[in-house]
Amino acid sequence: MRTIALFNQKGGVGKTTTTVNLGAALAAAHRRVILIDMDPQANLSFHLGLEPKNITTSTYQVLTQDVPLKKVLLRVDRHLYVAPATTDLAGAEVELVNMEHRETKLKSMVEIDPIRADYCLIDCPPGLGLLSLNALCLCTEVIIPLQAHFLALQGMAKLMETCATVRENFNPILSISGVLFCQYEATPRLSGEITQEVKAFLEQARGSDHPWSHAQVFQTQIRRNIKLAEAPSFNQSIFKYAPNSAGAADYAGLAQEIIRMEVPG
Amino acid sequence: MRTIALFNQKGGVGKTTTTVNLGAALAAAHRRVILIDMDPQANLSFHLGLEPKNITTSTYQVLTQDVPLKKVLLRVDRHLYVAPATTDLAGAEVELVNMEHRETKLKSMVEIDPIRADYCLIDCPPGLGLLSLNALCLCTEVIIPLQAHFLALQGMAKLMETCATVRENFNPILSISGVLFCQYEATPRLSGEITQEVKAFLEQARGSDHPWSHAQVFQTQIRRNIKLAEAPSFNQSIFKYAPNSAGAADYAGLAQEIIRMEVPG
Ligand SMILES: Nc1ncnc2c1ncn2[C@@H]1O[C@H](COP(=O)(O)OP(=O)(O)OP(=O)(O)O)[C@@H](O)[C@H]1O
Ligand SMILES: Nc1ncnc2c1ncn2[C@@H]1O[C@H](COP(=O)(O)OP(=O)(O)OP(=O)(O)O)[C@@H](O)[C@H]1O
Ligand SMILES: [Mg+2]
Ligand SMILES: [Mg+2]
Repeated sequence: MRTIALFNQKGGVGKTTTTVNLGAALAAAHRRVILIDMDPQANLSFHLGLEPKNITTSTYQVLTQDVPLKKVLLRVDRHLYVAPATTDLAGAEVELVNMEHRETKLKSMVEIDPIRADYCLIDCPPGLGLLSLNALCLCTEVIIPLQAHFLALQGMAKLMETCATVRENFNPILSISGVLFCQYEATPRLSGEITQEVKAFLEQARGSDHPWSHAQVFQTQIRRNIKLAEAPSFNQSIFKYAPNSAGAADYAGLAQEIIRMEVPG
Repeated sequence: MRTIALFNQKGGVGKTTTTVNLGAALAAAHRRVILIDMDPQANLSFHLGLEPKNITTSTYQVLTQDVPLKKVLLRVDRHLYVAPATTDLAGAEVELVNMEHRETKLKSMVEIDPIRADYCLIDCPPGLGLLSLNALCLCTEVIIPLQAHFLALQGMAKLMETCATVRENFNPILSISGVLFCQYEATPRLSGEITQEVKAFLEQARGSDHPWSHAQVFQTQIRRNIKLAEAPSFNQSIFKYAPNSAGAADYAGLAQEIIRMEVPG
């Protein structure tokens, strides 16, 4: 199983939108997909119509009451299952602080009752707290959704540093697969300059032992497209809401790129 | 002094952009303005060209080493001073957990050495952690930057609940001044529907004792305008970078609305 954390501490870059729509695209390509909502704002759960008031067991219980992740999975579509969040999850961050093995709690709750799936996508909250660290300790790969804006670029160094620290101390197989440009607008000043800076940053790490030494900028860019922001209010992925939109084309293209990276066997 | 927290746990809505540009507009209108960066990603500091590597004392020392806020202020322009952040601030969140009066640390570091100014704007991080709580315990007013998107709307109830809890337990004068629509795009499906929902939510609270019983939706809407995203890379406010842009007009309009709310005396 490929376990991919959608991680960027910068807020509003497109983590949740990518988790939902990439997940839906992979499920449509007959991969068995699990989505994990690790954000106390439960945006992934809302997007899929899983209102916190209707949820009895969620990622909060997984982290604080030793419930195996498998036990909280809900089916949302063919080949697509979700471990939902509720706003209680905000409390988990504080409860975890004084626990032993607080960073690897999620990982142990997956290993205790393994799940048969092809992909597991984890939606991380903004910030660098314990909930994101739990996601980084479980995952095999990290995808960094990024907006081609100056403020979003500032956090990249710290983000990479965090991945390196997690790899050194908790998760030796963690590697960064790529940077995905989201809400992309072909504006001359910003996007060209920033794309170049990111590519140059990744190029210079080739052959090193950094977790991003094999990372690429995905060829697919997710263009800014208001239909992607409308789809959550209908509790649908972009493929159900606006199958002919640029958003649907972009996320389908991304899924193809991800599938092409699969190692046979 | 009016102390205004720019608060919304949802990421990427426009908190930092509003803090910088509203601050600059108020300073240009001859108000003495202080900005406080409470985000470990230090986006406000980056935006104003205050790189963490050049900062010796910041909000981290204010919260963990009893340094009065006044001592870390840096002048960035006429009538405009900033208490910068560095990425160390992420550590303050954990260090505060076991402190007495952990929610009101910032407030006590302001009261210990009062600052003479007309406005104090606080840039909050995404999330509902102790850094945001410290901002809510210090402030007299809250402005909620909001994107007219479904996912951003989901968090409003929790956001309001948090303000009510802070008012009840720590800061009896806290009130919500208004909701500011940011990155506004006049798309028929989303923005019209969401603006109505927010207005109706605020209307029904009139006459109650909720912290938002007097809150309005600001008449000024900050339109989506790429120049606002370009300005930070030049370490400038929108007024210096693109004084004739829609972004400059919108933030100038907002400052006028805020000034008109001033109580004489
Ligand atoms: N390509 C796009 N075009 C237009 N709108 C988008 C696009 N991607 C995401 N959005 C919208 O932008 C907002 C931010 O995206 P999203 O919530 O997915 O980001 P996030 O990184 O998960 O945010 P947070 O840090 O708060 O978890 C949402 O309202 C979403 O609907
Ligand atoms: N009106 C606007 N038009 C275009 N871009 C904008 C506008 N307002 C903000 N932005 C850009 O959108 C991104 C998000 O804005 P900003 O960083 O101010 O939000 P935030 O709420 O402070 O985010 P965070 O939750 O990460 O602190 C930034 O890259 C910013 O430059
Ligand atoms: Mg999200
Ligand atoms: Mg910010």
